[in-house]
Amino acid sequence: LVKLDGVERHYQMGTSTVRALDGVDLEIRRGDHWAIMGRSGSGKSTMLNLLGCLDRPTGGEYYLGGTPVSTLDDDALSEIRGERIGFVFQSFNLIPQLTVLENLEVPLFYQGGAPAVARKRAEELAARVGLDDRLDHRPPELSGGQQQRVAIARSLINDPLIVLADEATGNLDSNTEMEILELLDDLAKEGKTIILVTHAEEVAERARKILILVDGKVDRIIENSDH
Amino acid sequence: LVKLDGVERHYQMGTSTVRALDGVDLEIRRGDHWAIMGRSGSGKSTMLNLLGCLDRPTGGEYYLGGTPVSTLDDDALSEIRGERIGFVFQSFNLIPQLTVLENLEVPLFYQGGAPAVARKRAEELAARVGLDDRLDHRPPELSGGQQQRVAIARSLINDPLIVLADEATGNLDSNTEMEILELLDDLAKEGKTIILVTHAEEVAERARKILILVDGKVDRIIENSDH
Ligand SMILES: Nc1ncnc2c1ncn2[C@@H]1O[C@H](COP(=O)(O)OP(=O)(O)OP(=O)(O)O)[C@@H](O)[C@H]1O
Ligand SMILES: Nc1ncnc2c1ncn2[C@@H]1O[C@H](COP(=O)(O)OP(=O)(O)OP(=O)(O)O)[C@@H](O)[C@H]1O
Ligand SMILES: [Mg+2]
Ligand SMILES: [Mg+2]
Repeated sequence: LVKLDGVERHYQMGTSTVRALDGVDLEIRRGDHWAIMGRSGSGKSTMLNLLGCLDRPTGGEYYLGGTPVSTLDDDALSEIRGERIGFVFQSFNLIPQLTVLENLEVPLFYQGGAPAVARKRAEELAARVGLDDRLDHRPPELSGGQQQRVAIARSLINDPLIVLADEATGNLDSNTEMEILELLDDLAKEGKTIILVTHAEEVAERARKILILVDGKVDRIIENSDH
Repeated sequence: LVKLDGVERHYQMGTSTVRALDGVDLEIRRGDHWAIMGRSGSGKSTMLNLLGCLDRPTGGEYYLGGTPVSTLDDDALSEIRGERIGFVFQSFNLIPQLTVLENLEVPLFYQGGAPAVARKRAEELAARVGLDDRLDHRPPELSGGQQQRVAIARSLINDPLIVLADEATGNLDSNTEMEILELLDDLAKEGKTIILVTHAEEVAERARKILILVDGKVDRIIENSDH
């Protein structure tokens, strides 16, 4: 489903170069459940942004379903993101002027959904992440963990094939985190491809494969044998 | 040092009232090291904002060093915050247009610090949180955990009496988190008062007292006996 071939993502900072990703080879199959771990600054969010078509490599090639992403223009990438990929950002990226319900419906309107259908789906997902009593609140009126759960629900609203989540439970107490992890496990059982960046052992141990990033390179891949 | 007496923080949402804090009694002594835990939405950030004089109760009274905060005007509160309190926000609140170094220096300029002294102190704290190679980066050019560490360093720049940190290690791998926790332990040994909101066991177990919030009320206080 996804292939990274010698992928690099460099930033030019004056005379020095930051090598956020520095030559990554990786294959991810349909229905896989991965955790990506590594030190702060090791390149995890950079890798997830590339996988989610939010960014392009500065070197190497990224294949999505066999197609090299470098041959796709920005409109095509935007369409793939809207229909196939659900993304939970490390900093949530909610729209502060819209309510929880409106934040959830926005991606459905972009896909041409009927308002009544969109509203119903938004209410169902809000309930699934425990926010049915916060539908009229706006992001500044929510706790950090509530905002994070809106971001999670929003990533699922278009029923994506691939769910990419960047530290999706860092602001949640262990009980709430467990509910979210069980939700993600259910999605994995439905056949979705799940890729979670995480610092937390309890999140990584539920994945089938764990990728360890060190200084922008794949250091090793651990197979979780109890799956 | 700090006393909460029947403290309430209510929000009026149309016809319903959100009781973020719903009657909190608490005494915190100088040099204490507390962890505040509780479900997502239970009122932890609300409590920390009140303790940090960033917000005022809607009911009850908050005493800081014996003075009821309700008798202090906004300028007086602002001065206390600037000189005595270091605050790490759950969402960092860095200034995106300024570099790491400039973000760290800003609070020192408000306190009338000389530029050369301010720059030296900013460099020292950046090094202490492992960011001495990111001084010229701006927040959008940093990883999540790097931004969090800038926020931590900034909270310490004025050598505050009280350090209030809201989920200060949620975006850090366990090694980097350990460095930050050791830094906070050092500050506790220096006699600073440390109050950490956290979801993480490994953070809470280093505190001397753990407060558990449930639905805006103190449910129980646990004394960590191995201190
Ligand atoms: N401006 C506001 N208007 C209305 N309700 C609010 C507002 N700010 C916070 N709340 C509500 O107050 C409650 C407590 O919020 P708070 O941010 O203190 O929670 P928290 O314990 O820090 O949660 P988390 O662990 O998710 O960060 C939440 O249910 C939240 O929805
Ligand atoms: N726009 C940019 N310009 C320059 N350097 C950048 C930029 N964005 C990221 N970086 C650098 O690239 C490196 C990797 O960043 P990335 O956000 O992928 O780390 P991460 O593994 O997600 O870290 P964390 O666990 O702290 O979130 C970091 O050292 C960061 O400073
Ligand atoms: Mg990151
Ligand atoms: Mg909070």
